[in-house]
Amino acid sequence: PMRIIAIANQKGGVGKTTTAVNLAASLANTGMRVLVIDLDPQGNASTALGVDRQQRRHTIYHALYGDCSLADATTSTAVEGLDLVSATVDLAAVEVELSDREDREALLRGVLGQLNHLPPAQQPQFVLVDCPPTLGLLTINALAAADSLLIPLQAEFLALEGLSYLLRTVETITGKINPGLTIDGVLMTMVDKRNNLSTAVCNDARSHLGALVYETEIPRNVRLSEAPSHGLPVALYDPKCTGAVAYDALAQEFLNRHHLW
Amino acid sequence: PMRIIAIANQKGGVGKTTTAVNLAASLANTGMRVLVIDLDPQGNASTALGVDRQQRRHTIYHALYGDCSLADATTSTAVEGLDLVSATVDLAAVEVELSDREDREALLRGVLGQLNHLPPAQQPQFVLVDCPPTLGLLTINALAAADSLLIPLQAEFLALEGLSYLLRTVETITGKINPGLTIDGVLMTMVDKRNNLSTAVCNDARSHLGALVYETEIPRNVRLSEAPSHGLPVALYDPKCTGAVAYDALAQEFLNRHHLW
Ligand SMILES: Nc1ncnc2c1ncn2[C@@H]1O[C@H](COP(=O)(O)OP(=O)(O)OP(=O)(O)O)[C@@H](O)[C@H]1O
Ligand SMILES: Nc1ncnc2c1ncn2[C@@H]1O[C@H](COP(=O)(O)OP(=O)(O)OP(=O)(O)O)[C@@H](O)[C@H]1O
Ligand SMILES: [Mg+2]
Ligand SMILES: [Mg+2]
Repeated sequence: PMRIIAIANQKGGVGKTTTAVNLAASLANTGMRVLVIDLDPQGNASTALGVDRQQRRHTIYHALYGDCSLADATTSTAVEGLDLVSATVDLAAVEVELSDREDREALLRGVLGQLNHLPPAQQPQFVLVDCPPTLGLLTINALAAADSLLIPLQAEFLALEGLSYLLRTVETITGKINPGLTIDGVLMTMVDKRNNLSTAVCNDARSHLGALVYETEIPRNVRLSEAPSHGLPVALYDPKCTGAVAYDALAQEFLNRHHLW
Repeated sequence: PMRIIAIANQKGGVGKTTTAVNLAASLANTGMRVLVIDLDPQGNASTALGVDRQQRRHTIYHALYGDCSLADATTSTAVEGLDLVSATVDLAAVEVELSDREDREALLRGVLGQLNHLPPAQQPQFVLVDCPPTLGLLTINALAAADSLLIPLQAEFLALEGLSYLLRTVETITGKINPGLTIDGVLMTMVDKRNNLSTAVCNDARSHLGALVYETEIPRNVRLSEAPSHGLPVALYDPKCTGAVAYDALAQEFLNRHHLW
């Protein structure tokens, strides 16, 4: 069955886009069919997957408004088995333009429902939704549509602060809008083992959240921040670097959690 | 005269809070009277200045609703000459609750207007507003109230992407809501001279933006990310570290730009 995973955290710059793009590529490299939805008006996931601004004619914005089908807005990427629905800054208008609609929280769920009409062999097995750094209407749409939530957590003090607010928001969502939403896991990112603060934050997260926290940690690795400037996931940019190896390990652990391994 | 500076960039994790808190502290250490407004529901600036959640009884949220005066919501900090108006997650409700009001973009401007009734010797000389990582109603309020905008720009490829959108948004604001808004400058943050990408992004920013970019660059320095866990700006936590020295240099350059030095 298809699984929809929201990748969200209202704290900025914690590795949401880097995780969406590179986990997706690593999953595709194991033979899975994966679709990334760029739900951030910054359009960073689209850039990181090599889709230039000029190529973003039909985007998630148009699909949400019903101006085109999801299939029209879907493009292939440099990775076999990985497709993308891109975003531009137009998407920022959704927060204002659609906020009066009764079904404003369920727009994305409706659009992703179109995937159910595909023959199973063409359906993506995983849909990863990259969220903007807020808990506004776009992220709420992702949580309403998702089966589970993956939370990238930067190994920094300020990043820990916002976690309890995010978890409370998830409880509100499961209570009303999407009772089936579960937490897929918390992923430690930009971990620097030489740095006491980073190690302390990882230990803190594990002692508070236990098995929710992925064993796999993503180390700070400059190749991860270089890859987007080449429009490639790190698996294609530098497959042997520590960042690529970590995201491959994450894909294995992720598949284990979803009993697909 | 009092100057109001918005510190904004919709890209997440680029050093907005770190800059608001540490520039404010360095300015206060030169004898200036400074007020920091935490306009981010994450409340990171409040935490970084040592004001615990339990102490945030009257916040910017209450002042925006008119439930208390700005003076009631203002607290002192560990730094002589630096006061704070704190924030909690309640502030997130503003984006929805106040979006119908005619004056929704000018709420902060109205509240900060209360400072004009203070005797000049008690007025802050600088008000720094820490913004959340979006261009929603809260950041628009900051841009509507501000005399100028300081843009922290992380020395990373993805951070450059959003800059042109931010500059276009500023043009819309100056056209309609706040014709007097200028750009104070662009500050390179988390600069790592050993890293080619970081150096390339700095060079790129300077060639595109010229004199807008501050001479002072803020280096990546772990002491800057440790200081918030002690509730102190870096000037009090580790005054000789490279991060503290850089923010002191920034304060000097900032005062030069405002012809106060
Ligand atoms: N493990 C890592 N090592 C080094 N750099 C990283 C790592 N993960 C992400 N980065 C870089 O850090 C910056 C922030 O990461 P990213 O943009 O993925 O975070 P985000 O949470 O999506 O940000 P936003 O909140 O703006 O959406 C980017 O420049 C990215 O290239
Ligand atoms: N120069 C620096 N060197 C090292 N770490 C830094 C530096 N500047 C900021 N940091 C750390 O990087 C993280 C992001 O910085 P900060 O929270 O100030 O960014 P922000 O733009 O305010 O984020 P948000 O978009 O979530 O509001 C924080 O953990 C902070 O402590
Ligand atoms: Mg992102
Ligand atoms: Mg901040």
